[in-house]
Order: sequence, then structure tokens, then C-alpha cells
Amino acid sequence: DFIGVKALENGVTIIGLTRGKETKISHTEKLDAGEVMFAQFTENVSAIKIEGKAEIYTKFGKITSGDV
Amino acid sequence: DFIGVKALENGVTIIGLTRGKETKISHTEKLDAGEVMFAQFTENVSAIKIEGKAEIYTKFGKITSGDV
Amino acid sequence: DFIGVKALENGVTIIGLTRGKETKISHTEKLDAGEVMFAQFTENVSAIKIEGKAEIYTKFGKITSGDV
Amino acid sequence: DFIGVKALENGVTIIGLTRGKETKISHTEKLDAGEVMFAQFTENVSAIKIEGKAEIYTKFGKITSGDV
Amino acid sequence: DFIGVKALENGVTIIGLTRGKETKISHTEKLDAGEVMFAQFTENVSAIKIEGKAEIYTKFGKITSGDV
Amino acid sequence: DFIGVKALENGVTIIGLTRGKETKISHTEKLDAGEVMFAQFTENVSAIKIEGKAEIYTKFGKITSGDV
Amino acid sequence: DFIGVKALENGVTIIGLTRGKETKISHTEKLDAGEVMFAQFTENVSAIKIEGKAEIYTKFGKITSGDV
Amino acid sequence: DFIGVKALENGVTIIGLTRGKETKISHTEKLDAGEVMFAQFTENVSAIKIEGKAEIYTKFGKITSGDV
Amino acid sequence: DFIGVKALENGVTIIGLTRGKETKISHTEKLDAGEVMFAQFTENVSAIKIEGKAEIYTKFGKITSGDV
Amino acid sequence: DFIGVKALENGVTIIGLTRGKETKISHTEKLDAGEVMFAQFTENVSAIKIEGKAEIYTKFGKITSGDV
Amino acid sequence: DFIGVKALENGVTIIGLTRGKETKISHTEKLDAGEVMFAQFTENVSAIKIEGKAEIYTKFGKITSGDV
Ligand SMILES: N[C@@H](Cc1c[nH]c2ccccc12)C(=O)O
Ligand SMILES: N[C@@H](Cc1c[nH]c2ccccc12)C(=O)O
Ligand SMILES: N[C@@H](Cc1c[nH]c2ccccc12)C(=O)O
Ligand SMILES: N[C@@H](Cc1c[nH]c2ccccc12)C(=O)O
Ligand SMILES: N[C@@H](Cc1c[nH]c2ccccc12)C(=O)O
Ligand SMILES: N[C@@H](Cc1c[nH]c2ccccc12)C(=O)O
Ligand SMILES: N[C@@H](Cc1c[nH]c2ccccc12)C(=O)O
Ligand SMILES: N[C@@H](Cc1c[nH]c2ccccc12)C(=O)O
Ligand SMILES: N[C@@H](Cc1c[nH]c2ccccc12)C(=O)O
Ligand SMILES: N[C@@H](Cc1c[nH]c2ccccc12)C(=O)O
Ligand SMILES: N[C@@H](Cc1c[nH]c2ccccc12)C(=O)O
Repeated sequence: DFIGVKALENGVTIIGLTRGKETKISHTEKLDAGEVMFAQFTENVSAIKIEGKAEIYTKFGKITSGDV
Repeated sequence: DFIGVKALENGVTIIGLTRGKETKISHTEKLDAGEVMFAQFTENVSAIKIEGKAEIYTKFGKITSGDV
Repeated sequence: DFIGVKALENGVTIIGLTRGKETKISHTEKLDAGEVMFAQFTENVSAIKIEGKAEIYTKFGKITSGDV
Repeated sequence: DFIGVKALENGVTIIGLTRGKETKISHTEKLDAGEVMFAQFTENVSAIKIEGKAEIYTKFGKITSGDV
Repeated sequence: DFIGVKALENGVTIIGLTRGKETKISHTEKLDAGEVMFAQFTENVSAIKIEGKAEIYTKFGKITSGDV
Repeated sequence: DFIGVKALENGVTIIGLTRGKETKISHTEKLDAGEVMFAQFTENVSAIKIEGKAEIYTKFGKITSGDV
Repeated sequence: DFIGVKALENGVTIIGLTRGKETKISHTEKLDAGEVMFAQFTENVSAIKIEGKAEIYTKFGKITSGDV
Repeated sequence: DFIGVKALENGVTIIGLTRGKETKISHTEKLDAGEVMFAQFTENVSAIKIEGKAEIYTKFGKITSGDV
Repeated sequence: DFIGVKALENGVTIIGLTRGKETKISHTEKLDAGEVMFAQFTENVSAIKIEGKAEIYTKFGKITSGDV
Repeated sequence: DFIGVKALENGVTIIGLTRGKETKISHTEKLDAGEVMFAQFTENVSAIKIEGKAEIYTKFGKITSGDV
Repeated sequence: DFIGVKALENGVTIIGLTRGKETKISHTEKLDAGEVMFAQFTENVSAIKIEGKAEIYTKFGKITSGDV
């Protein structure tokens, strides 16, 4: 499984949270407006958090973040 | 399997409950309005609870929490 | 396989029954109105009982409990 | 594989029959009106009998019991 | 694979025939009107016979027995 | 894989032919009108012959025998 | 994988050809009008030839033989 | 994977080409008009050539040969 | 995975290119008009080139070659 | 899983980020307008970032980058 | 997984990039107008680049290159 994130503004962050007994930040990726990143769930990352205005593409369909 | 949660208000909580004979809290993640988190079922988490107003995306479709 | 339960009232209970030769209660989770829980079938739980008014989401579709 | 049973009356019974050379009762679960139970086929249970008025949800669709 | 049988009369029988070089009766289950039974193919049963008036639910669709 | 056979007359026969270098009769099952039998392909049976008037249910759809 | 053959005349033949470096006849089955046979591809048979007027049911759909 | 070939004339040939570093003829099967043959890809055959007028049934749909 | 090629002219070539660190010709098959060949990807062939006018059938649909 | 990227301008970059505890750049590929690249997720790359104006093809559908 | 490329002009190039820690050119294949090539992702190739005017067929649908 993987997701796609298209940043709709500068400074959108994609945070990978660690797999395992602990849940801490494995990696934070910054995206600027228009940049797209695809990220898998991995041996190291079992949860992914997105902050900022973005379009997120998943097998469940399209979700927008940062627009409540 | 994983689910997606989009917080519709501040302080939405995603609680991972432990896999195994015991069922206790493995991790609690707080989301603020507009933030989106994708979380897998893992070796450590076999049940996930969501508290607060949120849109939840799963393979069964979209479910809203916190709006009864 | 997993199911989703959205409580439509306070005090909805999700009971996990043990896998194996014995069938006893492994865990009881209480949900208040609006709370949503996703629970897998696991090495420890092979049957799940829901008591109270709730919407249950499964791969067979949506089922309501507590409304006969 | 699992099935879902929603009791439409009190005292609906879900009987798990043993897997193996012998076919005897492994467990009997009683459901009251409105209660819902999901039960897997397991290492211990390879046949499931439902007595009483209930809605049964399976991958073949919805079946009602106790209404002939 | 499993099938579902809903008895439309009393005394419907579900006969499990043995897997292996021999084909003899492993188990006979009696159902009364309205009772529903789900039975898997197993290590012990590779053929299933239904006698009497019943609705049978399978992945091929619904089949009625005892009504020729 | 399995097939379903509903006998439309008495004395419908379902013949299991042996798997392996030899092809001989492993088992012959007789069905009377209205009886239904589900039979898997197994370690012992890799071909199945039906004689007599019957409805046969398979993953390819419904086939009638004995009516040419 | 398996196929179904419904003979539309007497003396329809289903020929199983051997798997392996050699391709010779493993078995020939004769069907009379109205008889139906389901035959798998097996450890011993990797090609199947049908001669005579028949309806053949496969995952690709229905094919008629002997009618050119 | 397997294919089906229905000969529309006499002398249709189905040629199995060998799997491996070499590509030579493993087997040639002749079909007369109306005969149907189903042939798998196997340990020994990884390419199949059809010469003559025939209808070929595959998971991609129906293809006719010998009619350009 | 396999593809089907129907030659629309004489001298259509199907070239199997070698799997591995090297990419050279493993085999070239010539087809005359109307001939059809099905070829798998194998331990030895991981790329396939078609030259000449042909209809090519794949799981992506039908592609014509030699007609630009 | 793989994705396809069609550059709509010169200098589109496809960045492969490393799989593992560390997340650094494994490789950067430059595409000029009209060039198309398909890239898998691999043992070495578990996240892929695209910068610049491009059409991206994935199993979730088509996504455009660089156009906010 | 594999892709199909149909060259719409002479000198279309299909470049296989190496799997592993390094990303360099494993092989470059030249196609002339009308030629079609199918290429898998392999042990040696985990990214594929296409330069020139071509129609590319993938499980995501048809993509044209060289036409921006
Ligand atoms: N460390 C946790 C991260 C996680 C995954 N899914 C979750 C759901 C809820 C809370 C935490 C998580 C784990 O691997 O299990
Ligand atoms: N510790 C439990 C958590 C759980 C999963 N599914 C459940 C359903 C009901 C109650 C508890 C659970 C387990 O791993 O099995
Ligand atoms: N202990 C039982 C629980 C169970 C699962 N499915 C059931 C169906 C009916 C009755 C009990 C059950 C088991 O693991 O098998
Ligand atoms: N003990 C039997 C139970 C059973 C499963 N499927 C059946 C069908 C018919 C009769 C009995 C059964 C078995 O495991 O095989
Ligand atoms: N003992 C037989 C039972 C059987 C299964 N499928 C059949 C079809 C026809 C006749 C008998 C059978 C077997 O396991 O193989
Ligand atoms: N003994 C044969 C039975 C068989 C299966 N499929 C067939 C097709 C044709 C003829 C015989 C067969 C086998 O196991 O292979
Ligand atoms: N003996 C051959 C039979 C065969 C299967 N598929 C074929 C296609 C063409 C010719 C022969 C065959 C084999 O097992 O491979
Ligand atoms: N001997 C070749 C046969 C073959 C299969 N697919 C092909 C495609 C093109 C040319 C030859 C082939 C092989 O097993 O690989
Ligand atoms: N020898 C190469 C052949 C190949 C497969 N797919 C490709 C894509 C592009 C270039 C070459 C190839 C390999 O097995 O990997
Ligand atoms: N090194 C990380 C890269 C990664 C994959 N998915 C991610 C999601 C978020 C952040 C980083 C990542 C990993 O393999 O797990
Ligand atoms: N050597 C790289 C090639 C590659 C595959 N997918 C990619 C995505 C981006 C950049 C490089 C790549 C690898 O095997 O992982």
C-alpha cells in the first residue's frame, strides 16, 4: 500500500511514524506547492500524517487536507 | 489494511489498542482540524478507536465520527 | 478482516470472544455516542458481539444494532 | 470467512459445531433482540447453526432465519 | 468455501460425505423449519448432500432443494 | 473448486473419476428428484460425470444435463 | 482450471493428453447425449481434446464443438 | 493459463514450442473441422502457434486465425 | 503473463529478448499471414519485440503493429 | 507497484527516496518534455517525489504535478 | 508487471535502468516506426524510460510520449 500527496501550498509536511511498540517520528518530508510525493507503508513506517493544504490520493479515493 | 482519518475539529484522537491477550492503549495520536492521518493495523495495533469529529476513510466507504 | 462500529448512543459495548476451544470474553470495549472503533479478528479474538445502538460497517455492507 | 447475525428476537442461538472427525457442539452463544454477533470459521468451528428469528449477513447476501 | 442452508420444512438433512479414497457419511445434521446452517468443506468433508425442502446459498447463487 | 447438482428426476448419478495416471470410478452417488449435492474436486477426484436429468451449478453458470 | 462438456450426441469423446515431454493419450472418456462431464487440468493431463457435437463451458464462455 | 482452439477446417495445427534456452517444436497436434482442444502453458511448452482456420479462445477474448 | 500475435502479412517476426544482465536475442519466430502465436514471458525471455503488420492481444487490450 | 511520469516541461525531476531507517536521496532522474518514465517501488526506494510539470499515472488514476 | 511500447516514429528508445543501489543504464532498445515491444520489470530493470513519439500501453491505460 502507498498513498500520493500533491501539495496545494508551500510547506506541506508528510510525517512518517515508526512501526513497532514505539510511535515516534521516523521522517518528515516537506513539499512545496505543486510537488507530488508517493510514499509506501514500510518496515519502518506504519502510519503517515499530512499537515497543510494537499490532495491525497489513496485506494479509498481522493481526500483533501488542510481545508476544514 | 489501513484507515484514513481527517480531523474536522481540533483534538481529534486516534487511539491504537494493543494486539494480543491484553487490550490496552499502545498509542494516542492527536489531530487538529484539517490534518489527515493514515494508520495501518500492525503487529502492535489490532483495534483503532477515533474520538472527536472526523471523516474516516476505509475500504467499506466513508464514516463520520463525533456527529450523533 | 475487520469491522467498524459507530456508537449511536452512550455505553455501546464491543465484546471480543476468545479464539480456541474455549469461548469466553477476551475484552469488552465501551463506546460513547459518536465514537468509532475498528477491530480486527485476531489470534485472540474470533467472534465479536455488539450490544447497544450502533452502525456497524463490514465488507457485507452496513448493519444497525440495537434497533429491533 | 465470517458471518454476521442480528437477532430479531430474544434468545436467538448461534451454535458452533466442531471441526474434525467428530461434529458436536463447541459453543452456543445466545443473542437478545438487536444484538449483533460476527463469528469466523476457525480451527475449532467449521459449521455454524442459527436458531430463532435473525438477519444473517454473509458474502452470499442477507438471509433471514426463523421465518418460514 | 462454505454453503448456507435454510430449512423450509422440518427434518431437512445436511449430510457431510468423507474426503479421501472412501466416500461414506461423516455426519448428518437435521434442521427444522427456519433454521439456518452454514457448513464449510473441510479436511473431513469434501461433498455435501441436502435432502428436503430448503434454500441453499452458495457463491453460484441461490438453489432450492426438495421442490421438483 | 466445487459444483452443485440438483436432481430433476430419480436416479441421477454423480460419478467421481480418479485423479492420477489411471482414470477409473472412485465413487458413484445416486440422487433422487429434488436432492442437491455439492462436490469438490479433491486429491482423489479430478473429473466428475453426471448422468440423468439435473441442474448443475458451477462458476461458469448453470448447465442442465439429460435434456438433449 | 477445469472445463465442462455437455454431449449433444452419442459418442462424444473427451481425450486427456499427457503432461510432460511426451504428448500421448492419457485417457479417453465417452459421453452419450445429455451427459455432462467436468474435467480438471491435472498433474497428468495438460491438454484436453473434444470430438463430436458438444457444448463446452469454460471460464472464457461457452464453445460448441462438432458444428462447423 | 490455457487457450482453447476450435478448428474451422481440417488440418488445423497447434504447435507447442519448448520452454527454455532452446525454442524448438515440442509437439504438433492436428485438429479436424469442429474439433476443439484446450492446451495449457506448461513446464515444457511456453509458446503455442496455431496454423489454419480456427477460433481461438483466450482470456483476452476470441481471436480467429487463418483468415487474413 | 503472455501475449497473442496474429500476423496480418507474411514474415511478421516475434523476437524474444533474454532475461538477465545481458539483453540479446533468445529466439526469433517468423509468422505468415493469418498465423497466430501465443508467447509467455519466461525464465529466458523478459522482453518481446514484434516487427511487421500484426494484431497483438494483451491484457491491456488489442494493439496493432506495423501500421504507422 | 509502479508509477508512470510524463514530463510536460524540461527538467522534471523524479527523486527516489531510500527505504529503511534513513530517508535520503537514492537517485534523481531528470526528464525532458514528452519523455515518460515508469518507476517501481523497490528494495531501495520506498518513496518517490516528483518536481515540475508532469502527468503522473498511478493505480489511483491520473495526477498532475507542478500546476497549483 | 510489463508495459507495451509502439513506436510512432523511427528511433524511439526504451531504456532499462538498473535495479539496486545504483541507477544506471542496463540496456537501450531502439524501435522504428510501427514496431512494438513489451518489456517486463525484472531482477535487473526496475525503471523504464521512453524517449521519442510512442504509444505506451500499461495497466493504467494508454499514454503517449514525445508529444508535448
Ligand atoms: N507504532 C505503531 C504506529 C501505528 C500504526 N497504526 C496505528 C494506529 C493507531 C495508533 C498508532 C498506530 C504501530 O506500528 O503499530
Ligand atoms: N487485544 C485484542 C484487541 C482486539 C482486536 N479485535 C478486537 C475485538 C473486540 C475486542 C478486542 C479486540 C486482540 O488483539 O485480539
Ligand atoms: N472459541 C470459538 C469462538 C467462535 C468463533 N466462531 C464461532 C461460531 C460459533 C460459536 C463460537 C465461535 C472459536 O475460536 O472457534
Ligand atoms: N466435523 C465436521 C463439521 C462439518 C463441516 N462441514 C460439514 C458439512 C456437513 C456435515 C458436517 C460438516 C467437519 O469439520 O468436517
Ligand atoms: N471421497 C470423495 C468424495 C467426493 C468429493 N467430490 C466428489 C465427486 C464425486 C464423487 C465423490 C466425491 C473425495 O474426497 O474425493
Ligand atoms: N486420471 C485423470 C482424470 C482426468 C482429469 N482431467 C481429465 C481430462 C481428460 C481425461 C481424463 C481426465 C487425471 O487425474 O488427470
Ligand atoms: N505434453 C505437453 C502437452 C501440451 C500442453 N500444452 C500444449 C500446447 C501445444 C502442444 C502440446 C501441449 C505438455 O505438457 O506441455
Ligand atoms: N524457449 C522460449 C520460448 C518462448 C517463450 N516466449 C517467447 C517469446 C518470444 C520468443 C520465444 C519465446 C522460452 O521458454 O522462453
Ligand atoms: N535483459 C533485460 C531485458 C529487459 C526486460 N525489460 C526491459 C526494459 C528495458 C530494457 C531491457 C529490458 C532484463 O531481463 O531485465
Ligand atoms: N525511509 C522511509 C521512507 C518512507 C517511506 N514511506 C514514508 C512515509 C513518510 C515518510 C517517510 C517514508 C521508509 O522506508 O520507511
Ligand atoms: N536503482 C533504483 C531504480 C529505481 C526504481 N524506482 C525508482 C524511483 C526513483 C528513482 C530511481 C528508481 C532501484 O532499483 O530502486
